[in-house]
Amino acid sequence: MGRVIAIANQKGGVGKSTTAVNLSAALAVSGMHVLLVDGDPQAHATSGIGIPRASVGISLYDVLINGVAMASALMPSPVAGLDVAPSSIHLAGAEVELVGISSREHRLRDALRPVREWYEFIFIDCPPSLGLLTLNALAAADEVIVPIQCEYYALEGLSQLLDSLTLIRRQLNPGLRINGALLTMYDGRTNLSEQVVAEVQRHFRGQVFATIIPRNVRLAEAPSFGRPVVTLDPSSKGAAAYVALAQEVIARVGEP
Amino acid sequence: MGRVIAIANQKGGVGKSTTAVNLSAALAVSGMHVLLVDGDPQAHATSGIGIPRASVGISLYDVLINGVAMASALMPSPVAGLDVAPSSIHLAGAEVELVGISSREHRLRDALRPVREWYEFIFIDCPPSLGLLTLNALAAADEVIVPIQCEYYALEGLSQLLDSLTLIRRQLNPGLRINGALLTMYDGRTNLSEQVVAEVQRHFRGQVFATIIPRNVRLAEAPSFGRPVVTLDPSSKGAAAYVALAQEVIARVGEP
Ligand SMILES: Nc1ncnc2c1ncn2[C@@H]1O[C@H](COP(=O)(O)OP(=O)(O)OP(=O)(O)O)[C@@H](O)[C@H]1O
Ligand SMILES: Nc1ncnc2c1ncn2[C@@H]1O[C@H](COP(=O)(O)OP(=O)(O)OP(=O)(O)O)[C@@H](O)[C@H]1O
Ligand SMILES: [Mg+2]
Ligand SMILES: [Mg+2]
Repeated sequence: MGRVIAIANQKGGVGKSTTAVNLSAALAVSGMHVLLVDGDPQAHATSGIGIPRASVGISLYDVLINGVAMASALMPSPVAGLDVAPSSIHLAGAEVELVGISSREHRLRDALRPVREWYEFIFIDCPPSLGLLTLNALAAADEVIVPIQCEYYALEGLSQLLDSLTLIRRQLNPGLRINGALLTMYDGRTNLSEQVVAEVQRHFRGQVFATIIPRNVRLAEAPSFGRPVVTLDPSSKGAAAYVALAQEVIARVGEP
Repeated sequence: MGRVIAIANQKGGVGKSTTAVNLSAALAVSGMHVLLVDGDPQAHATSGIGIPRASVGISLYDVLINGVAMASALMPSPVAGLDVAPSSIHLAGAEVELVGISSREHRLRDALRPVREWYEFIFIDCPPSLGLLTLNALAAADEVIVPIQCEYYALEGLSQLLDSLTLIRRQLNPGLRINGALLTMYDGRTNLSEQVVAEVQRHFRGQVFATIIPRNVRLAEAPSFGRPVVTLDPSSKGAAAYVALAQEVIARVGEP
């Protein structure tokens, strides 16, 4: 039974899409059958895994708004074992269009039900907000991974995010667990990174991944090649970190 | 007559709040009378300029949703000459609550009208989305500054943003001009930065600020002190860049 894991944080630019692409690719390369759902209108997970915008026909928009079956939206990716439910620019309209639709927060959960058995892991990349697209992802998910950039502003949003998760557990998805907080863009040369790591470990007591993703230029370059770093440059520090993370995710089942 | 300038880009983490805080502070320090409107529920411009969350009473939420007068929401900031219309966590609900309100995109424009004459510059920090909060900012603004991180994903969103600006000009605000594209977090040691700079200059032909904001750890540290870098560490490269940008903004009146 596929584990559905949302990758969410309303703070922008913390490494959600980079984590969605590289973690799902690392698991696929290790032999797992993985689905990557791109819930962000920016479609960075779609392009980051190597699917050109122009080749996307049916996207997540059609599934959420027009009730098209999820199976019709799925596309294979250049990585064996990894399929994608692509995003498109139309998804930008979904936040407002969903407001008037019945059971608006559960559209994604219901759409995923027929395909969950096909996969061992299903990851959902979220946009940088707590709007209806992210709510759909959190209502559909069993667990959530929270990427946290090693910078001060990223800390400020944590209590807002934890409060939102409590609300979601109460109203939409009582079983939602935190799989872990993932520290990203760690730069060992700055005190700031050290301070943030200590603070996050205090906030998330025991739910912080041992793997810390370092700031690594290959991770920033990989999207311009449309390839995950784990296949573009497996010897890079960025690739090694996501391979280590994949092993931790397999081992952990999140705590409430 | 105050120039209203929105700071917008739907891509997350590109330096919108950092620019809003430091550019408005640099202009205030040079003697201008400036208002900083925090249109992001994360409230990073509010905390970054030094206003503790706990001291915010009436916020932008009350102005946009409950029709409270803007003058009642304004607070002085620790920087002389710089006032703030603070954000709060309630603003997160505004995206959905605004959907049902008449003239929902013009609430901010109408609220600013009585106070525009007080200021020479009014900056609006936007959240990382193209939802109703950003639409309100772009409908209220005379000009827009687009921060663009020197990374590949930041490039991908540009055409989406330019298309949205065209749509906004046609439907909400015919006079909206691009004041300039601002390159941020430039790291001269990587090829990636160079490539992005060249690409952005091609996209925005002539509308790119000569000032490029370097990646500078003091800019990332300043929010933890609740102070703009231009007053925290005026000798830093980050402060010098925002002071130079302030001079350019004064000199430029944007082109359509
Ligand atoms: N560990 C890393 N080292 C260096 N660069 C990174 C790293 N992780 C992500 N990046 C780069 O930082 C930027 C932000 O990352 P990314 O786009 O994945 O964040 P996001 O949270 O998905 O952003 P958004 O909020 O816009 O969806 C991108 O340009 C990405 O290439
Ligand atoms: N020039 C810079 N050098 C180093 N760090 C920077 C620079 N500009 C911004 N930062 C840091 O990068 C992170 C992202 O910047 P910021 O929060 O201002 O972006 P944003 O576009 O406002 O994000 P969001 O989309 O979440 O609103 C912050 O931690 C900030 O402190
Ligand atoms: Mg993303
Ligand atoms: Mg911001």
